Amino acid sequence: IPRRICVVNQKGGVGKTTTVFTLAAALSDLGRRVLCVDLDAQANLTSSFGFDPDLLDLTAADLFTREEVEASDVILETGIEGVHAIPADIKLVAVETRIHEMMMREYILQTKLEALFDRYHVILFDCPPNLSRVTINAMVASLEVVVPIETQSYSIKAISDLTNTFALLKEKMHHDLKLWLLPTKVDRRMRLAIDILDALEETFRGRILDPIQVDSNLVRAPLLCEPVTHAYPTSRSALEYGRLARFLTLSDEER
Amino acid sequence: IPRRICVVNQKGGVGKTTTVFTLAAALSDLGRRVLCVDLDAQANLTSSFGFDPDLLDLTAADLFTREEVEASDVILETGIEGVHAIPADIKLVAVETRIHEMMMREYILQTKLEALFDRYHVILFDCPPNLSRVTINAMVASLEVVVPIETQSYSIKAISDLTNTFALLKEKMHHDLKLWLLPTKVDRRMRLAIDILDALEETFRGRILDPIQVDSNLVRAPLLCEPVTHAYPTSRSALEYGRLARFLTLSDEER
Ligand SMILES: Nc1ncnc2c1ncn2[C@@H]1O[C@H](COP(=O)(O)OP(=O)(O)OP(=O)(O)O)[C@@H](O)[C@H]1O
Ligand SMILES: Nc1ncnc2c1ncn2[C@@H]1O[C@H](COP(=O)(O)OP(=O)(O)OP(=O)(O)O)[C@@H](O)[C@H]1O
Ligand SMILES: [Mg+2]
Ligand SMILES: [Mg+2]
Repeated sequence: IPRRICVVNQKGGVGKTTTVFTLAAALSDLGRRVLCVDLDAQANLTSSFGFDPDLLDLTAADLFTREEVEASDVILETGIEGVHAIPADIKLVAVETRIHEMMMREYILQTKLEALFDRYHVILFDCPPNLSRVTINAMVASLEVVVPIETQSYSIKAISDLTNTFALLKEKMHHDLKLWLLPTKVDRRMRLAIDILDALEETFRGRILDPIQVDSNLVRAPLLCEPVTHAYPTSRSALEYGRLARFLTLSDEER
Repeated sequence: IPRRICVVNQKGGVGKTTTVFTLAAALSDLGRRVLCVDLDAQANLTSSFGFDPDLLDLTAADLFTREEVEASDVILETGIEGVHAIPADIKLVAVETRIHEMMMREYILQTKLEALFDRYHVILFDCPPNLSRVTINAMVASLEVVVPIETQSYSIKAISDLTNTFALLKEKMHHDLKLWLLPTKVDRRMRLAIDILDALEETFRGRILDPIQVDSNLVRAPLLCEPVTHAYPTSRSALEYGRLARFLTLSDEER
């Protein structure tokens, strides 16, 4: 049964899409079969794989709103060996209201994807910068959550809102997510970054992943529709995401 | 009648809150009375002014969902002379569905704020990273829109989605917004940034504001609950936002 990891933070621009895109490639380099699910109407992950969201017929939005559409109808092969994707498009904007009246609306994604669980080692969900029902669907369908956080001022408030959401999920839906915090865009020259890292280490001991430092190669790579581990394999961020992939593929005992 | 400017981009982390917070202070330094409206459930703008969103009684969310709540009931004085704020809190998450069935749901904010128009020179709206009904409300209540854009790969797709939204607003609601693009976090050492700036200049000739370059003082200032123009008045970003404030206060003929 696959590891299911949702990448979530309602704070925008912290590196959610970058993390899913790069981690998927790094996991496939370790021989894992990966499914990436793009749940953001901006469809940045979908564009990173080289697809044009405006030209796609069926996407993740149809999975939510059309009973007869199955997961295997929306899966695309990507240019990365061993990585498949469920694309997003602008139709996702309307999903929030469309699923409002549906029964078991938090379980739609989980129910649709269950049929595929035996085909993949890892399923990664790229979430939009909000805590909408679509994001809750990804959390319910996952067992682990990776929260990319910039070591900057607004991040601390975002974490407290997020941990409230996780607590609610546990209380109301008896769904317990294993939490990982991934510091991103870390600039060790900035005193503030070190102070925030130390504060996080204290509050979330043992849940902090090795940080991803600031690296302009991560900005260039999506333009080439290539992950940084392929476009700039010796770059600092390629090595850091490679190490993250190795850590996440260890079994629970080994960690 | 005040200049009403909404700061919008569904792409996250591009500098929307930073722009509203800093521009408000720079405008007040020019003797303008400014009202800032925080429409993001993350409430980063509200925290930047030093308020704790979780301790507030009435916020922007109540303005949307409670008929009897008026704008003057939610306005707070900030620590910046001449700047008032309508704060946000987590209740904004629920507003999207709550206003779904309401009549004239796109005009709620405009109708509530009209009574205050004669008290301010400028009203600035900080929007969440999405194109929800709350963001549409801010667009309808504004005459101008400033779109902060990072000179990075995902920004180009965000602009095309945004211009589609502006076109829809004009066609369906006969509401014409004056568009300004504000390049943010610009790092002139990166070739990519210069290429993107050139491409934008060509497509949006005359609508591009002088860029705001990358400046770590902008990261530090919100922690002090002070805008960069007050905390680091000689920094590069303080001068750039000061110039932006002067440009926006020129009358239409002078520009
Ligand atoms: N470690 C890093 N160093 C430098 N730039 C980075 C790093 N990680 C991400 N970026 C850049 O930061 C920007 C934001 O990243 P990304 O789009 O992945 O964030 P996001 O959280 O998915 O944003 P959104 O909230 O809009 O979905 C991108 O342009 C990306 O290239
Ligand atoms: N010119 C700049 N140089 C360096 N850092 C900047 C600059 N402008 C903004 N920042 C930093 O980038 C981060 C994102 O900015 P900000 O929170 O204002 O973006 P936003 O668009 O409001 O994000 P969201 O989509 O989550 O609402 C902040 O930590 C801010 O300090
Ligand atoms: Mg993203
Ligand atoms: Mg913001």
